[in-house]
Amino acid sequence: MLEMRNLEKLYQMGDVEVRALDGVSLTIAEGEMVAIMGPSGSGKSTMMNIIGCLDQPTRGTYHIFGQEVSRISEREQARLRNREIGFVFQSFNLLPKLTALQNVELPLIYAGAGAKERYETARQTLIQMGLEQRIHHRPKELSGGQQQRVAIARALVNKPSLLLADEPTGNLDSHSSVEIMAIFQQLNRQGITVILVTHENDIAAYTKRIVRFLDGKVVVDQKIEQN
Amino acid sequence: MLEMRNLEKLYQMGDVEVRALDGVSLTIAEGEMVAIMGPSGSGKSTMMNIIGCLDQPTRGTYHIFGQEVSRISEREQARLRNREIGFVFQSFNLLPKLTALQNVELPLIYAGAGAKERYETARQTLIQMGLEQRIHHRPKELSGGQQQRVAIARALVNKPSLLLADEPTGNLDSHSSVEIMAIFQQLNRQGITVILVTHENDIAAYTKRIVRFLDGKVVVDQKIEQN
Ligand SMILES: Nc1ncnc2c1ncn2[C@@H]1O[C@H](COP(=O)(O)OP(=O)(O)OP(=O)(O)O)[C@@H](O)[C@H]1O
Ligand SMILES: Nc1ncnc2c1ncn2[C@@H]1O[C@H](COP(=O)(O)OP(=O)(O)OP(=O)(O)O)[C@@H](O)[C@H]1O
Ligand SMILES: [Mg+2]
Ligand SMILES: [Mg+2]
Repeated sequence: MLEMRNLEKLYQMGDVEVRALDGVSLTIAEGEMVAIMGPSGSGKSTMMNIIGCLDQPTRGTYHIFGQEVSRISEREQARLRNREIGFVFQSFNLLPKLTALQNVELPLIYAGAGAKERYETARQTLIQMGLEQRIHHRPKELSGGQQQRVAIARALVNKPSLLLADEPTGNLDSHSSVEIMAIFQQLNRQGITVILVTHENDIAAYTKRIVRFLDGKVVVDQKIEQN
Repeated sequence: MLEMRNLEKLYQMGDVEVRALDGVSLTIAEGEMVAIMGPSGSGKSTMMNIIGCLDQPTRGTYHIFGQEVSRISEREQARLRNREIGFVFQSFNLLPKLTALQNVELPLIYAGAGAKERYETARQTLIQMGLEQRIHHRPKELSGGQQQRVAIARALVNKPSLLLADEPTGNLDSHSSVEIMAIFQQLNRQGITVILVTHENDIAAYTKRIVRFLDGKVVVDQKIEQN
C-alpha cells in the first residue's frame, strides 16, 4: 500500500543543515496497524506529513497505492488527501471560526456529499466520540481533549482507506484513550490501514507492529504479538 | 498560598448552560506539588486559568498570596501573572513569528531584565530543556515536543513562585518526560509551588497530592506517599 525508499528531509537553517529524515526506508502493507515511536524531534511527524502527501521529501521516493507521489498531479494528490487519507494532526489544526460540526463536515464537502447527509454523518461521528453536547462549540469553547476528538472525528468521517494519527491520545484520559483505540482497531479489522504516532507503550500495545525512530532514521521495526 | 471557595464557571450557549466548574473548593499551601487529574472536559484547564489569573470565575472567591483576586487591580494581576506565576499551556501558546529564544525572553522583558542577561538566561533555560540546537527556530520549525519544551522553558525563566503546567508531558517521550519531572521536583524542593494537570499516572507519581475532577467538581483529594 505504501513504500518509502531512502527518504531524506533536510532543512537549511543558515549554515546548519537539519536532517529531519536521514534515509528512511519503510514498507507498510494494506490492512496493517503500525505504531511509530521515538524521542521528541526524531522525525515521526515529518514522515507522517510525507505519507499523507502534505510534504515532499528532499530525496528518495514514496509510492502510495502503487503510484509514485512526486509524479502524481496536484489534483490527484488533493483527491488522495481528501478521499483516501484521514489525518489526525499533532496540533489538531481545527478551523477556529467553525464549530466542531462544521469542522467535521469539511471533508464531506470535498467528497461532494449533500447538506443533509453531511450534517447527519458528521453529527454521528461526533456522537461516537462522546461529543454530542459539544457539536456547536467552536474550538476555543472546547477542552484540549475535546478538540483532539473533533480532529479524530474529522479524520474518520470520509471513511478513508488510510488513517494517519499523530499522537491521537496525547490530551485524553485513559478512559477516552481506550475508547479511541477500540474504534481504531475496529476500523483496522474492516480493512483500513492505520499508522499512529505515540509516545505511550499502552497505546502501541493496540497495534501489530512497532517502528522506532532515532535522529531521522528507523532503528527498530518489529511485529508484535497482540493480546 | 492559594484558596478557592465554591468556584463556579458557567457558559451560556444559547439556552444551554455549560457548568465548566460546578462548586470547587480547594486550598493549596506554599511548597506543595499537586497533580490535577480527571476525564477530558471535567474542568481542569478552566480551574488552572482561574488560578493563573487569566480568567475570572462566575461565582465564588479565589485568594492568592493572601489577596482576593477579584479585588486586585488589573496592574497587580498583570504583575502576578508575569512575575510570580509561570504557566505551561495545554496548547503551548507560543508566538509564531518569534524564535524559541525570543519566546522564552518575553517574561524577562516584562521583568525588566537587560538584553544581555535576557539572552543568556533564556538560552540557558532552553539548553536545560535539551534545545540548544533549536533556539533560533520558530515554532513551525520545531517538533510538537520541542514546542512543548519551549513553553516549559518560558514558564520557568522568571523563576516564578507558582508553576502551573497543563499537561506538560503530553507530547514528550518517556525519556524527556522523566527529565522534565526531575526539573519540576527540583524546583519544588527549592520552594516553588507546583500544580500540574496530567492524564498519566506515571507523571502524577512524581507529586505529593492528587486532586481528581469529574463534571466540574473535585471528587478525590488525596495526599500520596512518594517513593
Ligand atoms: N468558552 C467556552 N464556552 C463554552 N464551554 C466551554 C468553554 N470553555 C470550556 N468549555 C467547556 O467546559 C468544560 C471544561 O473544559 P476544560 O478545558 O476545563 O476541561 P479539561 O478538564 O481541561 O479537559 P481536557 O482534559 O480535555 O483538557 C468542557 O466541557 C468544555 O467544553
Ligand atoms: N520547518 C523546519 N525547519 C527546520 N527544522 C525543522 C522543521 N520542521 C521540523 N524540523 C526539525 O526536524 C526534526 C524532526 O521534527 P518532527 O516534527 O518530525 O519530530 P517528531 O519526531 O514528530 O517529534 P515530537 O515527538 O516532538 O512530535 C526536529 O528536530 C525539528 O526541529
Ligand atoms: Mg511530532
Ligand atoms: Mg484541559
